[in-house]
Amino acid sequence: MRKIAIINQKGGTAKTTTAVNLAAALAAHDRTVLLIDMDPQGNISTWFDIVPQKSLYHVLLDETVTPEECIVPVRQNLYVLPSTKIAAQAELILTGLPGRERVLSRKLAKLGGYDFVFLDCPPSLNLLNQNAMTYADEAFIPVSMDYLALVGVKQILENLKMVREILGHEIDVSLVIPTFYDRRNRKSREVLEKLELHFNGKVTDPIRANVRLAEAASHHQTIFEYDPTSLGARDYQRLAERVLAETPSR
Amino acid sequence: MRKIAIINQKGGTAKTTTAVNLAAALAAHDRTVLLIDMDPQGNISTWFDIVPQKSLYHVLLDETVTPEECIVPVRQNLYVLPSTKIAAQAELILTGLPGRERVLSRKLAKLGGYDFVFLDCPPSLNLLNQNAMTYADEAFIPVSMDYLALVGVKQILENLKMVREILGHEIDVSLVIPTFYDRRNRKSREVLEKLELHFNGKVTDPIRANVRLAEAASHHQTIFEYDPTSLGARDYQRLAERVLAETPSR
Ligand SMILES: Nc1ncnc2c1ncn2[C@@H]1O[C@H](COP(=O)(O)OP(=O)(O)OP(=O)(O)O)[C@@H](O)[C@H]1O
Ligand SMILES: Nc1ncnc2c1ncn2[C@@H]1O[C@H](COP(=O)(O)OP(=O)(O)OP(=O)(O)O)[C@@H](O)[C@H]1O
Ligand SMILES: [Mg+2]
Ligand SMILES: [Mg+2]
Repeated sequence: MRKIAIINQKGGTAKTTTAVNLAAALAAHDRTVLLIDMDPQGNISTWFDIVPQKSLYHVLLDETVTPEECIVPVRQNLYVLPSTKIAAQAELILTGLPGRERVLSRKLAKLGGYDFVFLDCPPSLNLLNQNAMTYADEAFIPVSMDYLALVGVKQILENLKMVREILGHEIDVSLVIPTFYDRRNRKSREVLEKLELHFNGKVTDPIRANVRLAEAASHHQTIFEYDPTSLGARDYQRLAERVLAETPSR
Repeated sequence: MRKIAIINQKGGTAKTTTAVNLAAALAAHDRTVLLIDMDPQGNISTWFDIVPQKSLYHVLLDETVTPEECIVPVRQNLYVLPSTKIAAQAELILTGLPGRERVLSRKLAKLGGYDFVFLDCPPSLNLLNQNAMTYADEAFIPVSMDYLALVGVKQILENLKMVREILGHEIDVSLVIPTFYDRRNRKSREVLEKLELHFNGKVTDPIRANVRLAEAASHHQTIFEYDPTSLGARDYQRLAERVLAETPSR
C-alpha cells in the first residue's frame, strides 16, 4: 500500500485537481484507491458532490469512530475519506493532545486493503499537514509554473526534513509534478528547467494548462468522464502510467 | 485610516498579487500605504526582495518589539511589515495565549499615520487569519473564476460572521474582486454573473488573466514598474480608482 501526501503550502498549485484525477486514473487501471481530504475546505467532497456525515474531524478526535465508518465509495475502486469545515477546529484541539503530530497515523494504523492512499493537503503549514506527513511515506509535490510557487518549493523540503529529523518519520519526495504548463510561455519553460535541474529524474511530464480540468470540477466529474480526449485527460493518464511503472507489483 | 484584510482561504486566488499592485497604485496616488504580510510563506518579502530582520512573529510574540521597528519602506509612500516562516510557529504559541484572536489588534493599537493598511492573508482558516480579521475593519475578497473558488466564498462569509458574532468585532465585505478573468471563457462569465448576483454592487471590474502580472513578481517589480501599459496595470489602476472614490476624504 503506497501512502502518498499531495502537498504544497503554496495555494492553487492543483493539489486537489491532481489528487482527484490521478486517483481516478489509477482506479480505472484496477487499483483500489483511497483519497483522504486533509483540507477543511472539503474540496474533494465538493468535487464528488458528497455531503459527509462522518469525516476527518471524527477520525482524529472521536475515539468511538473508525476510519472505515467515514469512508464513502465514489467510483469503482475509488473511495473518499471526506473533510468538512469543522476540521479547522481539529487543528486547535489537536494542539493540546499528546503526540499531536501523529494522531492520524495512530488512528489509521490498521487501515488496509488499498493499493494507493492519497492525502489531499491544505495550503498551509499546520498540524493537519504534519499529521498527513507523519502518516504518508511519500510526497508528490504539484508546482505551478510561477515564480512564487517555485520559491515555495524550498519551504516544502524544509518541512519534510523537519518531519524526518524532529518527528523521526521517514517521508521522501517521490515526484514533482509541474502543473498549469504552457509551452508558449517563457516563464513555464524556465520554471520547468529549474525544477528538472534541482530534482533530477523526479520531475514528471508536465500537466498542461487546460480549461477542461477546471470545468470537470463544476460538473462533479473526473477529467476522464468529462472529456476523455482532452489534454488534461491525456496528461493525468500519462502521470498514472508513470506512477504504476514505479509501483512494485503486488 | 482604512484597515483592510485581503482574504480568501482558497489558495491561489491572487491575494498577494492584489495586495502588492493595489497598494502600489494607491501609493502612486500619494496615499501612504502599509502592507502587512500575515502569511508565513512571506510572499510579500519575496516580491520586494527583502530579507526581514524583525517580522510579524516578533510583533505578535515579543513584548519588547514595536511594529514600527519591523516596518520596512519598499517604495515611495509604500511600507511593508514582513513575515517569515517562523510565523507558522506563532500559530501554535498564540493558541495558548489569553485573547489569542486579538493579539495583533492589541499590538497594533497605536499604529497610525497611514491612509491604508492592507493585510495579505494566508490561504487558511487559522489563528493568524483570525488575528487579521479582528484588526481589520473591512475585507476585500479576490475570487478566481473557478468553481472551487466560488464554492469557497460561502466559507469566507461564515468566517466573517463568526468574527462579528463570537469575537464581537465588526468587519464587513467591502469589495469582491474577480481575478484571472478571461471573457472568452464561458466559466469566467458564469462565475462573474454569480458573484454579481450575490454581492450586488460590491463586485469590482474584473482583473483579467495577464501573464505580465506573474512575470512582474519574478522581477521584484510592481506591475506599474514592469509593464505599465499591460492589461494587469490597467486593471489594478482601475481598482485603485474605485477604492479612492469610496474612501472618505482625509
Ligand atoms: N492544469 C490545469 N489547467 C487549468 N486549470 C487548472 C489546472 N489544474 C487545476 N486547475 C484549476 O485551477 C484551480 C486551482 O486548482 P486546485 O483547486 O486543484 O488547486 P489546489 O492546490 O488544490 O488549491 P488549494 O491550495 O486551495 O488547495 C481550480 O479551479 C482548478 O480547476
Ligand atoms: N490576473 C492574473 N493573471 C495571471 N496570473 C496571475 C494573475 N493574478 C495572479 N497571478 C499569478 O497567479 C499565481 C497566484 O497568485 P498569488 O500568489 O497572488 O495568489 P494568492 O492567493 O496570494 O496565493 P496563496 O493562496 O498561496 O497566498 C502567482 O504566480 C501570480 O503571479
Ligand atoms: Mg486543494
Ligand atoms: Mg498569497
